[in-house]
Amino acid sequence: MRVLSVMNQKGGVGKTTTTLNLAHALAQKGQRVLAIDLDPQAHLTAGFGIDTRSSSGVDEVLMEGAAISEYRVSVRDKLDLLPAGIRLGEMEHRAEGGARRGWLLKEALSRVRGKDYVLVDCPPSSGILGMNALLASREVLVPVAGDFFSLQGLARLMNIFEHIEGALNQKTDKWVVLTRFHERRRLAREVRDKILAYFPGRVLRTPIRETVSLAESPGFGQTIFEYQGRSNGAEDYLALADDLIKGRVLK
Amino acid sequence: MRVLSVMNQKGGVGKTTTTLNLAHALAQKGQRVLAIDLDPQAHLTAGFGIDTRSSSGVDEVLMEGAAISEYRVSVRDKLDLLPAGIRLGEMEHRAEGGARRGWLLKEALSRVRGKDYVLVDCPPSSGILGMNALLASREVLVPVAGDFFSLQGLARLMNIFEHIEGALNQKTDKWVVLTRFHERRRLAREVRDKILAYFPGRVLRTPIRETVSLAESPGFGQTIFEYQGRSNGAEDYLALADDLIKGRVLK
Ligand SMILES: Nc1ncnc2c1ncn2[C@@H]1O[C@H](COP(=O)(O)OP(=O)(O)OP(=O)(O)O)[C@@H](O)[C@H]1O
Ligand SMILES: Nc1ncnc2c1ncn2[C@@H]1O[C@H](COP(=O)(O)OP(=O)(O)OP(=O)(O)O)[C@@H](O)[C@H]1O
Ligand SMILES: [Mg+2]
Ligand SMILES: [Mg+2]
Repeated sequence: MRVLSVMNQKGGVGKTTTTLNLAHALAQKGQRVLAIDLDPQAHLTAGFGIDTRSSSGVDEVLMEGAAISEYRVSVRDKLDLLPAGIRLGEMEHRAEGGARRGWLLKEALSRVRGKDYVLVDCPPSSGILGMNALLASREVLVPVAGDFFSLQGLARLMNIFEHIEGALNQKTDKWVVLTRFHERRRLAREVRDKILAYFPGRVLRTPIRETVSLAESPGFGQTIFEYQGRSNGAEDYLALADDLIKGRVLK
Repeated sequence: MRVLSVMNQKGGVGKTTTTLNLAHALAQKGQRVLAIDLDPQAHLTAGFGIDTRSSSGVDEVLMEGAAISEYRVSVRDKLDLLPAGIRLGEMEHRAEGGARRGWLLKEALSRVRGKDYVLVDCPPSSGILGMNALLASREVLVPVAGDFFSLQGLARLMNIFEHIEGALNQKTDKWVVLTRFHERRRLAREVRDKILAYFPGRVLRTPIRETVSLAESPGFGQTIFEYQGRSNGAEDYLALADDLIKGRVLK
């Protein structure tokens, strides 16, 4: 079972869009997938078409010790979702519980069976939720958009990883996904080249191109495959799923 | 002195890009401006060309009670910046201090003189830093990008405001700024129309168009006015500054 956190404390780089569509792409390729919405804003949950005003999910798992099997919902063929849940925001504001609060997700995932991939959508911050994701994951997927602030965010994130992995003596495999990629922008190509220079062998091969249908589909509670199965977005995320399965990277 | 927080817990909607360029636009129009970087990621600070690896700023103000005048730097004519400071991330992780921790920025701003506008760039989350911004501000500027998740973020933010304002019996004036606006996308126009329906009289008149130079300028430590003074980005932010000064909204 591969457990991957989709993580970048920079906002709006496509963490949720990537989790939503990559999860469905993997399921369409026959992988058994569990997607987890770890963002109190519950955008992944909404993207799948689940009503966020009344749902319970990973909030009950982290705060009440519930089993994941109790709250996950089957959202597509071979694809389950553990929704964020309306109480998840409370988790970030609580201070009690001490050091073991960072291990709650890992503990809960240790009881999950019958899954090939677990994808965790993370919020744009580095608080207790991001910590739970990182400690529970053996791999991290870092979406990076093609601009300067994204690049800054990547550098800072790598610092945070070194810090935490050093402290806990735990190593995670990192993959970078180029997102919101404007093929004709010089800035996008410069950012990609910089990332390749710093992370050789870690950039997944397929960049996700900027395509409006990727921004439209969540508004209908659909993944790109239901909304516009022949679009660039669908093509790119299907290829990205292959890259992840086979470890295909840019040279 | 108008104190405005640039706020939206949704990531990547242009909070920093707006604070950077609107602050400079107002200063170019003769207003005396103080910009405050309240995001531990320090992107506003970097956008102005300040070295973020060694700076101190609002971190010292909030955590050590320092005066703003001690750490603000003059970055452009009529424009001061209070940098984030390298310790600002610690603020979000501390739990001591109780309820008065939300009022620290307001207290510090009460000692500021000789400014017409204070713009506070907020992080993409709703923790103690966002609370300080909201309690210190009489007005809020909410950048909203033209897509579904942005719209969700706006609805959620409005809920948070009602909650806090109700609890504290304090009202703030709200302005919406349409950002990253793709004029030809139906999705962008639909989002704009929805916002207008829910917030009549609150949407500032000039949408900020998606223009690559706005994404490029921070990489050079420049605002759009230094980087490409004749671009759409420069034109839009100059017009937005006028909208804000005169209260010009979409009908
Ligand atoms: N490849 C793409 N093409 C077009 N639009 C995209 C693409 N990827 C993401 N978007 C849009 O950009 C916005 C930001 O993406 P998304 O919400 O997935 O980022 P995020 O990193 O999860 O943001 P946050 O930090 O707020 O959680 C969304 O409205 C999304 O629909
Ligand atoms: N109008 C625009 N045209 C082109 N690019 C833009 C525009 N506005 C913002 N961007 C780019 O989009 C990215 C996100 O913008 P920005 O960092 O200002 O958003 P933010 O809301 O401050 O993000 P965060 O939530 O991470 O603080 C940046 O790389 C920025 O350069
Ligand atoms: Mg997200
Ligand atoms: Mg920002």
